[in-house]
Amino acid sequence: AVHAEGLGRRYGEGEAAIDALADVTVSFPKGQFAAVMGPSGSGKSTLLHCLAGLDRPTSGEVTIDGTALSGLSDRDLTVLRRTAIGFIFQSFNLLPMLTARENVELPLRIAGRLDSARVDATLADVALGDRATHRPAELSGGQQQRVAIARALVSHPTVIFADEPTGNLDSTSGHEILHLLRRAVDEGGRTVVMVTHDPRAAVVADRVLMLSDGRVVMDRPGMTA
Amino acid sequence: AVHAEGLGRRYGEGEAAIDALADVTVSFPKGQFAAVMGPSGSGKSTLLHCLAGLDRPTSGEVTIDGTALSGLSDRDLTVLRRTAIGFIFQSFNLLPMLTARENVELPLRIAGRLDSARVDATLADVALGDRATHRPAELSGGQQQRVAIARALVSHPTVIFADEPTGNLDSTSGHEILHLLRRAVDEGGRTVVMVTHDPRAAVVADRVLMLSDGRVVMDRPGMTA
Ligand SMILES: Nc1ncnc2c1ncn2[C@@H]1O[C@H](COP(=O)(O)OP(=O)(O)OP(=O)(O)O)[C@@H](O)[C@H]1O
Ligand SMILES: Nc1ncnc2c1ncn2[C@@H]1O[C@H](COP(=O)(O)OP(=O)(O)OP(=O)(O)O)[C@@H](O)[C@H]1O
Ligand SMILES: [Mg+2]
Ligand SMILES: [Mg+2]
Repeated sequence: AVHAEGLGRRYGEGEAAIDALADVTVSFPKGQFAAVMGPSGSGKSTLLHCLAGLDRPTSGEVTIDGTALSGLSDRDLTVLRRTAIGFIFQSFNLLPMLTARENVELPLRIAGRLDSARVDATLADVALGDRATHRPAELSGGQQQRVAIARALVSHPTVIFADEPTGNLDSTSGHEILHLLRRAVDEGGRTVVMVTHDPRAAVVADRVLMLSDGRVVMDRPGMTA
Repeated sequence: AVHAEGLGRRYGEGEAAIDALADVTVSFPKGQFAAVMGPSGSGKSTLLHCLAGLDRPTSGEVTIDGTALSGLSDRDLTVLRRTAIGFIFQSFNLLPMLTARENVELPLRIAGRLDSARVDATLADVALGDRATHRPAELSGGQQQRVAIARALVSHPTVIFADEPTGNLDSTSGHEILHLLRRAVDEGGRTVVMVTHDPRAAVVADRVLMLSDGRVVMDRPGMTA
Protein backbone atom coordinates (compact mmCIF):
# COMPACT_ATOMS: atom_id res chain seq x y z
CA ALA A 1 0.00 0.00 0.00
CA VAL A 2 2.80 2.44 1.02
CA HIS A 3 6.37 2.27 -0.15
CA ALA A 4 9.29 4.60 0.66
CA GLU A 5 12.49 4.41 -1.44
CA GLY A 6 15.67 6.10 -0.24
CA LEU A 7 13.78 8.75 1.74
CA GLY A 8 15.68 11.70 3.16
CA ARG A 9 14.52 14.86 4.89
CA ARG A 10 16.97 17.60 5.74
CA TYR A 11 16.19 20.79 7.64
CA GLY A 12 18.52 23.74 7.36
CA GLU A 13 21.84 23.62 5.61
CA GLY A 14 25.54 23.56 6.14
CA GLU A 15 26.70 23.04 9.67
CA ALA A 16 23.23 23.65 11.10
CA ALA A 17 21.66 21.00 8.87
CA ILE A 18 19.62 18.33 10.54
CA ASP A 19 18.93 15.05 8.77
CA ALA A 20 15.61 14.04 10.26
CA LEU A 21 15.52 11.11 7.80
CA ALA A 22 18.47 9.50 6.04
CA ASP A 23 18.06 6.85 3.35
CA VAL A 24 14.87 5.17 4.56
CA THR A 25 13.58 2.35 2.35
CA VAL A 26 10.56 0.52 3.68
CA SER A 27 7.25 -1.02 2.50
CA PHE A 28 3.95 -1.30 4.36
CA PRO A 29 1.70 -3.84 2.58
CA LYS A 30 -2.08 -3.63 2.60
CA GLY A 31 -3.67 -5.11 5.69
CA GLN A 32 -0.62 -4.69 7.89
CA PHE A 33 -0.40 -3.02 11.32
CA ALA A 34 3.13 -1.64 11.75
CA ALA A 35 4.45 0.13 14.84
CA VAL A 36 7.34 2.59 14.53
CA MET A 37 9.32 3.30 17.69
CA GLY A 38 12.48 5.19 18.56
CA PRO A 39 14.00 7.89 20.72
CA SER A 40 12.70 11.44 20.84
CA GLY A 41 13.98 13.27 17.76
CA SER A 42 14.76 10.09 15.83
CA GLY A 43 12.56 11.03 12.85
CA LYS A 44 9.26 9.23 13.55
CA SER A 45 6.90 12.17 12.96
CA THR A 46 8.96 13.27 9.98
CA LEU A 47 8.66 9.78 8.46
CA LEU A 48 4.90 9.73 8.93
CA HIS A 49 4.47 13.18 7.47
CA CYS A 50 6.54 12.27 4.38
CA LEU A 51 4.68 8.94 3.91
CA ALA A 52 1.32 10.75 4.11
CA GLY A 53 2.33 13.49 1.69
CA LEU A 54 2.14 16.15 4.43
CA ASP A 55 5.80 17.02 3.97
CA ARG A 56 7.94 16.81 0.83
CA PRO A 57 11.09 14.72 1.36
CA THR A 58 14.44 16.23 0.42
CA SER A 59 15.35 13.05 -1.46
CA GLY A 60 13.78 9.74 -2.33
CA GLU A 61 10.23 8.78 -3.24
CA VAL A 62 6.97 7.70 -1.63
CA THR A 63 4.33 5.70 -3.54
CA ILE A 64 0.81 5.01 -2.21
CA ASP A 65 -1.10 2.27 -4.01
CA GLY A 66 1.31 2.63 -6.90
CA THR A 67 1.02 6.42 -7.22
CA ALA A 68 4.27 8.34 -6.72
CA LEU A 69 3.57 11.35 -4.51
CA SER A 70 6.29 13.46 -6.13
CA GLY A 71 4.39 13.32 -9.43
CA LEU A 72 1.27 14.79 -7.91
CA SER A 73 0.31 18.45 -7.89
CA ASP A 74 -0.55 19.91 -4.52
CA ARG A 75 -4.20 19.70 -5.53
CA ASP A 76 -4.00 16.02 -6.50
CA LEU A 77 -2.06 15.28 -3.32
CA THR A 78 -4.79 16.93 -1.29
CA VAL A 79 -7.44 14.82 -3.04
CA LEU A 80 -5.44 11.63 -2.37
CA ARG A 81 -5.05 12.55 1.28
CA ARG A 82 -8.73 13.32 1.57
CA THR A 83 -9.89 10.08 0.05
CA ALA A 84 -7.36 7.46 1.07
CA ILE A 85 -5.46 8.65 4.13
CA GLY A 86 -6.37 9.19 7.74
CA PHE A 87 -3.84 11.01 9.94
CA ILE A 88 -3.84 11.21 13.72
CA PHE A 89 -1.47 14.07 14.63
CA GLN A 90 0.81 14.09 17.65
CA SER A 91 -0.65 17.47 18.59
CA PHE A 92 -4.24 16.61 17.59
CA ASN A 93 -4.78 19.69 15.32
CA LEU A 94 -8.46 20.03 16.22
CA LEU A 95 -10.25 23.17 15.06
CA PRO A 96 -10.97 25.04 18.32
CA MET A 97 -14.15 26.78 17.14
CA LEU A 98 -15.81 23.50 16.13
CA THR A 99 -17.49 21.06 18.50
CA ALA A 100 -16.19 17.48 18.86
CA ARG A 101 -18.89 16.33 16.42
CA GLU A 102 -18.14 19.06 13.90
CA ASN A 103 -14.42 18.21 14.03
CA VAL A 104 -15.20 14.55 13.34
CA GLU A 105 -17.68 15.44 10.54
CA LEU A 106 -15.17 17.66 8.79
CA PRO A 107 -13.52 15.08 6.45
CA LEU A 108 -16.93 13.86 5.32
CA ARG A 109 -18.28 17.40 4.80
CA ILE A 110 -15.21 18.35 2.73
CA ALA A 111 -15.76 15.25 0.59
CA GLY A 112 -19.47 16.07 0.24
CA ARG A 113 -20.35 12.75 1.88
CA LEU A 114 -21.78 13.60 5.33
CA ASP A 115 -23.14 10.49 7.04
CA SER A 116 -24.51 11.27 10.51
CA ALA A 117 -24.92 7.62 11.49
CA ARG A 118 -21.30 6.97 10.72
CA VAL A 119 -20.22 10.02 12.76
CA ASP A 120 -22.33 8.80 15.71
CA ALA A 121 -20.84 5.31 15.46
CA THR A 122 -17.26 6.62 15.28
CA LEU A 123 -17.77 8.89 18.32
CA ALA A 124 -19.20 5.89 20.17
CA ASP A 125 -16.15 3.80 19.18
CA VAL A 126 -13.92 6.32 21.02
CA ALA A 127 -16.37 6.58 23.95
CA LEU A 128 -17.15 10.27 23.38
CA GLY A 129 -20.77 10.22 22.25
CA ASP A 130 -21.83 12.09 25.40
CA ARG A 131 -19.36 14.94 24.76
CA ALA A 132 -20.15 15.55 21.08
CA THR A 133 -21.33 19.12 21.61
CA HIS A 134 -18.24 20.23 23.55
CA ARG A 135 -15.44 22.25 22.00
CA PRO A 136 -11.80 21.16 22.38
CA ALA A 137 -11.18 23.67 25.23
CA GLU A 138 -13.85 21.93 27.25
CA LEU A 139 -12.30 18.50 26.91
CA SER A 140 -9.44 16.83 28.69
CA GLY A 141 -6.15 16.09 26.86
CA GLY A 142 -7.05 12.46 26.35
CA GLN A 143 -10.60 13.35 25.23
CA GLN A 144 -9.18 15.71 22.60
CA GLN A 145 -6.87 12.97 21.42
CA ARG A 146 -9.80 10.63 20.97
CA VAL A 147 -11.70 13.24 18.92
CA ALA A 148 -8.61 13.43 16.68
CA ILE A 149 -8.65 9.63 16.37
CA ALA A 150 -12.35 9.63 15.45
CA ARG A 151 -11.76 12.30 12.81
CA ALA A 152 -9.01 10.22 11.20
CA LEU A 153 -11.12 7.07 11.11
CA VAL A 154 -14.56 8.39 10.13
CA SER A 155 -13.96 8.37 6.36
CA HIS A 156 -12.71 4.78 6.50
CA PRO A 157 -9.41 5.62 4.82
CA THR A 158 -7.35 2.79 3.26
CA VAL A 159 -4.19 3.89 5.09
CA ILE A 160 -4.14 5.26 8.64
CA PHE A 161 -1.06 7.06 9.96
CA ALA A 162 -1.18 7.49 13.73
CA ASP A 163 1.42 9.65 15.50
CA GLU A 164 1.40 8.59 19.16
CA PRO A 165 -2.36 7.98 19.40
CA THR A 166 -2.20 6.79 23.01
CA GLY A 167 0.33 9.26 24.48
CA ASN A 168 -2.29 11.12 26.51
CA LEU A 169 -4.47 8.17 27.37
CA ASP A 170 -4.73 6.06 30.47
CA SER A 171 -4.18 2.34 30.20
CA THR A 172 -7.80 1.35 29.61
CA SER A 173 -8.51 4.06 27.03
CA GLY A 174 -5.18 3.34 25.33
CA HIS A 175 -5.99 -0.35 25.16
CA GLU A 176 -9.35 0.42 23.53
CA ILE A 177 -7.73 2.64 20.90
CA LEU A 178 -5.10 0.03 20.02
CA HIS A 179 -7.88 -2.51 19.54
CA LEU A 180 -9.93 -0.07 17.46
CA LEU A 181 -6.96 0.29 15.12
CA ARG A 182 -6.45 -3.50 15.12
CA ARG A 183 -10.07 -3.97 14.05
CA ALA A 184 -9.64 -1.41 11.23
CA VAL A 185 -6.95 -3.77 9.87
CA ASP A 186 -8.60 -7.14 10.61
CA GLU A 187 -12.15 -6.30 9.60
CA GLY A 188 -11.62 -3.39 7.22
CA GLY A 189 -8.46 -4.49 5.47
CA ARG A 190 -6.81 -1.17 6.19
CA THR A 191 -3.10 -0.47 6.60
CA VAL A 192 -1.99 1.16 9.84
CA VAL A 193 1.39 2.77 10.45
CA MET A 194 1.55 3.86 14.08
CA VAL A 195 4.27 5.77 15.90
CA THR A 196 4.28 4.87 19.54
CA HIS A 197 6.33 4.71 22.72
CA ASP A 198 3.83 2.23 24.11
CA PRO A 199 5.43 -1.20 24.64
CA ARG A 200 2.03 -2.82 24.08
CA ALA A 201 2.53 -2.04 20.41
CA ALA A 202 4.58 -5.19 20.00
CA VAL A 203 1.61 -7.20 21.21
CA VAL A 204 -0.93 -5.54 18.92
CA ALA A 205 1.14 -4.80 15.81
CA ASP A 206 2.14 -7.25 13.07
CA ARG A 207 5.53 -5.63 12.82
CA VAL A 208 7.75 -3.30 14.84
CA LEU A 209 10.33 -0.94 13.31
CA MET A 210 12.86 1.07 15.24
CA LEU A 211 14.23 4.43 14.05
CA SER A 212 17.41 6.02 15.31
CA ASP A 213 18.95 9.24 13.96
CA GLY A 214 16.70 9.15 10.88
CA ARG A 215 17.42 5.54 9.90
CA VAL A 216 15.57 2.23 10.29
CA VAL A 217 17.75 0.20 12.64
CA MET A 218 15.37 -2.65 13.39
CA ASP A 219 12.43 -4.26 11.55
CA ARG A 220 10.87 -7.38 13.15
CA PRO A 221 7.56 -9.14 13.43
CA GLY A 222 5.35 -8.20 16.36
CA MET A 223 3.78 -10.92 18.46
CA THR A 224 0.64 -11.27 16.34
CA ALA A 225 2.47 -11.92 13.09
CA ALA B 1 3.57 22.73 51.25
CA VAL B 2 0.25 22.32 49.36
CA HIS B 3 -3.09 21.55 50.96
CA ALA B 4 -6.51 21.18 49.29
CA GLU B 5 -9.66 21.16 51.49
CA GLY B 6 -13.00 20.03 50.05
CA LEU B 7 -12.06 21.07 46.52
CA GLY B 8 -14.74 21.09 43.85
CA ARG B 9 -14.74 22.29 40.25
CA ARG B 10 -17.89 22.35 38.23
CA TYR B 11 -18.21 23.29 34.56
CA GLY B 12 -21.57 24.31 33.15
CA GLU B 13 -24.79 24.02 35.10
CA GLY B 14 -27.96 22.09 35.42
CA GLU B 15 -28.16 18.87 33.49
CA ALA B 16 -25.07 19.71 31.42
CA ALA B 17 -22.95 20.29 34.52
CA ILE B 18 -19.71 18.41 34.78
CA ASP B 19 -18.06 17.93 38.15
CA ALA B 20 -14.40 17.69 37.17
CA LEU B 21 -13.53 17.64 40.91
CA ALA B 22 -15.80 16.64 43.78
CA ASP B 23 -14.80 17.03 47.44
CA VAL B 24 -11.03 16.53 47.16
CA THR B 25 -9.11 16.89 50.43
CA VAL B 26 -5.41 16.12 50.18
CA SER B 27 -2.03 17.40 51.48
CA PHE B 28 1.37 17.32 49.76
CA PRO B 29 4.11 17.94 52.35
CA LYS B 30 7.40 19.64 51.52
CA GLY B 31 9.99 17.29 50.06
CA GLN B 32 7.48 14.78 48.75
CA PHE B 33 7.19 13.36 45.23
CA ALA B 34 3.56 12.43 44.59
CA ALA B 35 2.17 10.84 41.42
CA VAL B 36 -1.48 11.32 40.48
CA MET B 37 -2.99 8.78 38.10
CA GLY B 38 -6.45 8.01 36.78
CA PRO B 39 -8.56 7.53 33.65
CA SER B 40 -8.86 10.13 30.92
CA GLY B 41 -11.30 12.78 32.07
CA SER B 42 -11.00 11.87 35.76
CA GLY B 43 -9.95 15.39 36.84
CA LYS B 44 -6.15 15.19 37.00
CA SER B 45 -5.37 18.36 34.98
CA THR B 46 -8.21 20.18 36.71
CA LEU B 47 -6.75 19.24 40.12
CA LEU B 48 -3.28 20.46 39.16
CA HIS B 49 -4.61 23.73 37.77
CA CYS B 50 -6.61 24.41 40.96
CA LEU B 51 -3.65 23.50 43.22
CA ALA B 52 -1.36 25.85 41.25
CA GLY B 53 -3.84 28.72 41.29
CA LEU B 54 -4.31 28.54 37.51
CA ASP B 55 -8.01 27.87 37.89
CA ARG B 56 -10.37 28.97 40.67
CA PRO B 57 -12.22 26.03 42.26
CA THR B 58 -16.00 26.20 42.49
CA SER B 59 -15.83 25.17 46.15
CA GLY B 60 -13.20 24.44 48.76
CA GLU B 61 -9.80 25.95 49.39
CA VAL B 62 -6.13 25.57 48.42
CA THR B 63 -3.29 26.77 50.66
CA ILE B 64 0.37 26.91 49.56
CA ASP B 65 2.90 27.28 52.38
CA GLY B 66 0.06 28.45 54.61
CA THR B 67 -1.29 31.07 52.21
CA ALA B 68 -4.90 30.54 51.11
CA LEU B 69 -5.14 31.14 47.38
CA SER B 70 -8.73 32.39 47.57
CA GLY B 71 -7.58 35.32 49.67
CA LEU B 72 -5.12 36.49 47.05
CA SER B 73 -5.82 39.07 44.39
CA ASP B 74 -5.05 38.01 40.84
CA ARG B 75 -1.89 40.11 41.05
CA ASP B 76 -0.70 38.45 44.27
CA LEU B 77 -1.56 35.04 42.87
CA THR B 78 0.54 35.80 39.80
CA VAL B 79 3.47 36.82 42.01
CA LEU B 80 3.16 33.61 44.06
CA ARG B 81 3.07 31.51 40.90
CA ARG B 82 6.08 33.32 39.51
CA THR B 83 8.19 32.89 42.61
CA ALA B 84 7.22 29.55 44.10
CA ILE B 85 5.57 27.39 41.47
CA GLY B 86 6.80 25.63 38.37
CA PHE B 87 4.16 24.17 36.04
CA ILE B 88 4.73 21.71 33.21
CA PHE B 89 1.60 21.81 31.05
CA GLN B 90 0.09 18.84 29.28
CA SER B 91 0.14 20.84 26.03
CA PHE B 92 3.51 22.51 26.68
CA ASN B 93 2.32 26.15 26.13
CA LEU B 94 5.61 27.26 24.60
CA LEU B 95 5.69 30.66 22.95
CA PRO B 96 6.12 29.88 19.23
CA MET B 97 8.02 33.04 18.34
CA LEU B 98 10.69 32.44 20.99
CA THR B 99 13.62 30.07 20.66
CA ALA B 100 14.01 27.13 23.06
CA ARG B 101 16.49 29.20 25.11
CA GLU B 102 14.25 32.26 25.19
CA ASN B 103 11.31 30.12 26.33
CA VAL B 104 13.39 28.71 29.17
CA GLU B 105 14.75 32.17 30.12
CA LEU B 106 11.29 33.67 30.29
CA PRO B 107 10.47 33.01 33.99
CA LEU B 108 13.83 34.47 35.03
CA ARG B 109 13.48 37.52 32.76
CA ILE B 110 9.98 38.23 34.12
CA ALA B 111 11.38 38.04 37.65
CA GLY B 112 14.29 40.28 36.67
CA ARG B 113 16.75 37.54 37.62
CA LEU B 114 18.25 36.31 34.34
CA ASP B 115 21.09 33.85 35.00
CA SER B 116 22.58 32.53 31.78
CA ALA B 117 24.65 29.82 33.47
CA ARG B 118 21.54 28.44 35.11
CA VAL B 119 19.67 28.46 31.78
CA ASP B 120 22.57 26.59 30.13
CA ALA B 121 22.64 24.02 32.97
CA THR B 122 18.89 23.44 32.83
CA LEU B 123 18.92 22.98 29.02
CA ALA B 124 21.77 20.49 29.49
CA ASP B 125 19.76 18.64 32.18
CA VAL B 126 17.05 17.97 29.55
CA ALA B 127 19.63 17.17 26.84
CA LEU B 128 18.69 20.09 24.61
CA GLY B 129 21.74 22.32 24.79
CA ASP B 130 22.45 21.75 21.10
CA ARG B 131 18.96 22.90 20.06
CA ALA B 132 18.75 26.08 22.12
CA THR B 133 18.42 28.38 19.11
CA HIS B 134 15.54 26.44 17.51
CA ARG B 135 11.92 27.56 17.73
CA PRO B 136 9.20 25.12 18.85
CA ALA B 137 8.10 24.43 15.23
CA GLU B 138 11.57 23.13 14.49
CA LEU B 139 11.55 20.65 17.36
CA SER B 140 10.01 17.25 17.73
CA GLY B 141 7.07 16.68 20.13
CA GLY B 142 9.30 15.22 22.81
CA GLN B 143 11.90 17.99 22.36
CA GLN B 144 9.18 20.61 22.87
CA GLN B 145 8.05 18.79 25.98
CA ARG B 146 11.56 18.92 27.37
CA VAL B 147 11.80 22.67 26.71
CA ALA B 148 8.58 23.01 28.73
CA ILE B 149 10.13 20.96 31.53
CA ALA B 150 13.27 23.12 31.54
CA ARG B 151 11.18 26.29 31.69
CA ALA B 152 9.31 24.98 34.74
CA LEU B 153 12.48 24.03 36.58
CA VAL B 154 14.85 26.93 35.76
CA SER B 155 13.65 29.22 38.56
CA HIS B 156 14.06 26.45 41.13
CA PRO B 157 10.47 26.73 42.33
CA THR B 158 9.55 25.24 45.72
CA VAL B 159 6.60 23.33 44.25
CA ILE B 160 6.61 21.73 40.81
CA PHE B 161 3.35 20.63 39.21
CA ALA B 162 3.93 18.37 36.21
CA ASP B 163 1.01 17.38 33.95
CA GLU B 164 2.12 14.27 32.05
CA PRO B 165 5.78 15.30 31.63
CA THR B 166 6.76 12.05 29.90
CA GLY B 167 3.74 11.48 27.61
CA ASN B 168 5.66 12.32 24.44
CA LEU B 169 8.98 10.87 25.46
CA ASP B 170 10.64 7.61 24.64
CA SER B 171 11.64 5.30 27.46
CA THR B 172 15.19 6.61 27.91
CA SER B 173 14.24 10.31 27.77
CA GLY B 174 11.28 9.65 30.07
CA HIS B 175 13.52 7.86 32.56
CA GLU B 176 15.90 10.84 32.59
CA ILE B 177 13.06 13.29 33.25
CA LEU B 178 11.65 11.23 36.13
CA HIS B 179 15.10 11.18 37.69
CA LEU B 180 15.54 14.90 37.14
CA LEU B 181 12.33 15.50 39.09
CA ARG B 182 13.43 13.00 41.76
CA ARG B 183 16.69 14.95 42.21
CA ALA B 184 14.76 18.22 42.53
CA VAL B 185 13.08 16.62 45.58
CA ASP B 186 16.08 14.77 47.06
CA GLU B 187 18.73 17.46 46.57
CA GLY B 188 16.63 20.60 46.36
CA GLY B 189 13.96 19.81 48.95
CA ARG B 190 11.22 20.63 46.47
CA THR B 191 7.71 19.24 46.35
CA VAL B 192 6.62 17.55 43.14
CA VAL B 193 3.03 16.70 42.20
CA MET B 194 3.08 14.80 38.90
CA VAL B 195 0.16 13.60 36.80
CA THR B 196 1.17 10.57 34.82
CA HIS B 197 -0.02 7.45 33.05
CA ASP B 198 3.48 6.04 33.30
CA PRO B 199 3.58 2.96 35.54
CA ARG B 200 7.19 3.77 36.44
CA ALA B 201 5.80 6.54 38.61
CA ALA B 202 5.20 4.06 41.40
CA VAL B 203 8.92 3.27 41.39
CA VAL B 204 10.07 6.88 41.43
CA ALA B 205 7.37 8.59 43.52
CA ASP B 206 7.01 8.56 47.30
CA ARG B 207 3.26 8.30 46.98
CA VAL B 208 0.66 7.40 44.34
CA LEU B 209 -2.88 8.78 44.30
CA MET B 210 -5.65 7.63 41.98
CA LEU B 211 -8.48 9.90 40.79
CA SER B 212 -11.76 8.66 39.39
CA ASP B 213 -14.70 10.88 38.43
CA GLY B 214 -13.22 13.86 40.27
CA ARG B 215 -12.51 12.06 43.55
CA VAL B 216 -9.45 10.57 45.19
CA VAL B 217 -10.12 6.82 45.29
CA MET B 218 -6.66 5.59 46.30
CA ASP B 219 -3.69 7.10 48.19
CA ARG B 220 -0.72 4.78 48.90
CA PRO B 221 3.02 4.94 49.31
CA GLY B 222 5.12 4.44 46.20
CA MET B 223 8.05 2.03 46.30
CA THR B 224 10.62 4.58 47.45
CA ALA B 225 8.65 5.66 50.51
N1 LIG C 1 -13.41 24.09 30.35
C1 LIG C 1 -14.14 22.98 30.55
N2 LIG C 1 -15.46 22.98 30.31
C2 LIG C 1 -16.18 21.85 30.47
N3 LIG C 1 -15.70 20.69 30.88
C3 LIG C 1 -14.39 20.62 31.14
C4 LIG C 1 -13.54 21.75 31.00
N4 LIG C 1 -12.27 21.38 31.34
C5 LIG C 1 -12.33 20.08 31.65
N5 LIG C 1 -13.61 19.63 31.55
C6 LIG C 1 -14.09 18.29 31.83
O1 LIG C 1 -13.77 17.97 33.17
C7 LIG C 1 -13.38 16.57 33.25
C8 LIG C 1 -11.98 16.49 33.84
O2 LIG C 1 -11.05 17.08 32.92
P1 LIG C 1 -9.49 16.99 33.15
O3 LIG C 1 -8.82 17.76 32.04
O4 LIG C 1 -9.16 17.38 34.54
O5 LIG C 1 -9.23 15.42 33.01
P2 LIG C 1 -7.84 14.60 33.01
O6 LIG C 1 -7.94 13.62 34.12
O7 LIG C 1 -6.69 15.53 33.00
O8 LIG C 1 -7.91 13.78 31.65
P3 LIG C 1 -6.74 13.37 30.59
O9 LIG C 1 -6.04 12.19 31.20
O10 LIG C 1 -7.54 13.01 29.38
O11 LIG C 1 -5.86 14.55 30.38
C9 LIG C 1 -13.47 16.02 31.84
O12 LIG C 1 -14.67 15.34 31.66
C10 LIG C 1 -13.41 17.24 30.97
O13 LIG C 1 -14.07 17.07 29.75
N1 LIG D 1 10.86 22.13 10.95
C1 LIG D 1 11.99 21.63 11.43
N2 LIG D 1 13.12 22.35 11.36
C2 LIG D 1 14.26 21.86 11.87
N3 LIG D 1 14.40 20.67 12.47
C3 LIG D 1 13.30 19.92 12.56
C4 LIG D 1 12.05 20.33 12.05
N4 LIG D 1 11.15 19.35 12.29
C5 LIG D 1 11.80 18.38 12.93
N5 LIG D 1 13.09 18.72 13.09
C6 LIG D 1 14.14 17.91 13.72
O1 LIG D 1 14.23 16.66 13.04
C7 LIG D 1 14.46 15.62 13.98
C8 LIG D 1 13.36 14.60 13.89
O2 LIG D 1 12.12 15.19 14.31
P1 LIG D 1 10.82 14.32 14.48
O3 LIG D 1 9.71 15.28 14.87
O4 LIG D 1 10.61 13.48 13.28
O5 LIG D 1 11.21 13.37 15.71
P2 LIG D 1 10.32 12.30 16.51
O6 LIG D 1 11.00 10.99 16.35
O7 LIG D 1 8.90 12.39 16.08
O8 LIG D 1 10.47 12.76 18.01
P3 LIG D 1 9.42 12.73 19.26
O9 LIG D 1 9.38 11.33 19.75
O10 LIG D 1 10.08 13.67 20.22
O11 LIG D 1 8.11 13.23 18.77
C9 LIG D 1 14.54 16.28 15.36
O12 LIG D 1 15.85 16.50 15.72
C10 LIG D 1 13.81 17.59 15.15
O13 LIG D 1 14.26 18.58 16.02
MG1 LIG E 1 7.15 12.94 17.05
MG1 LIG F 1 -5.18 15.93 31.63
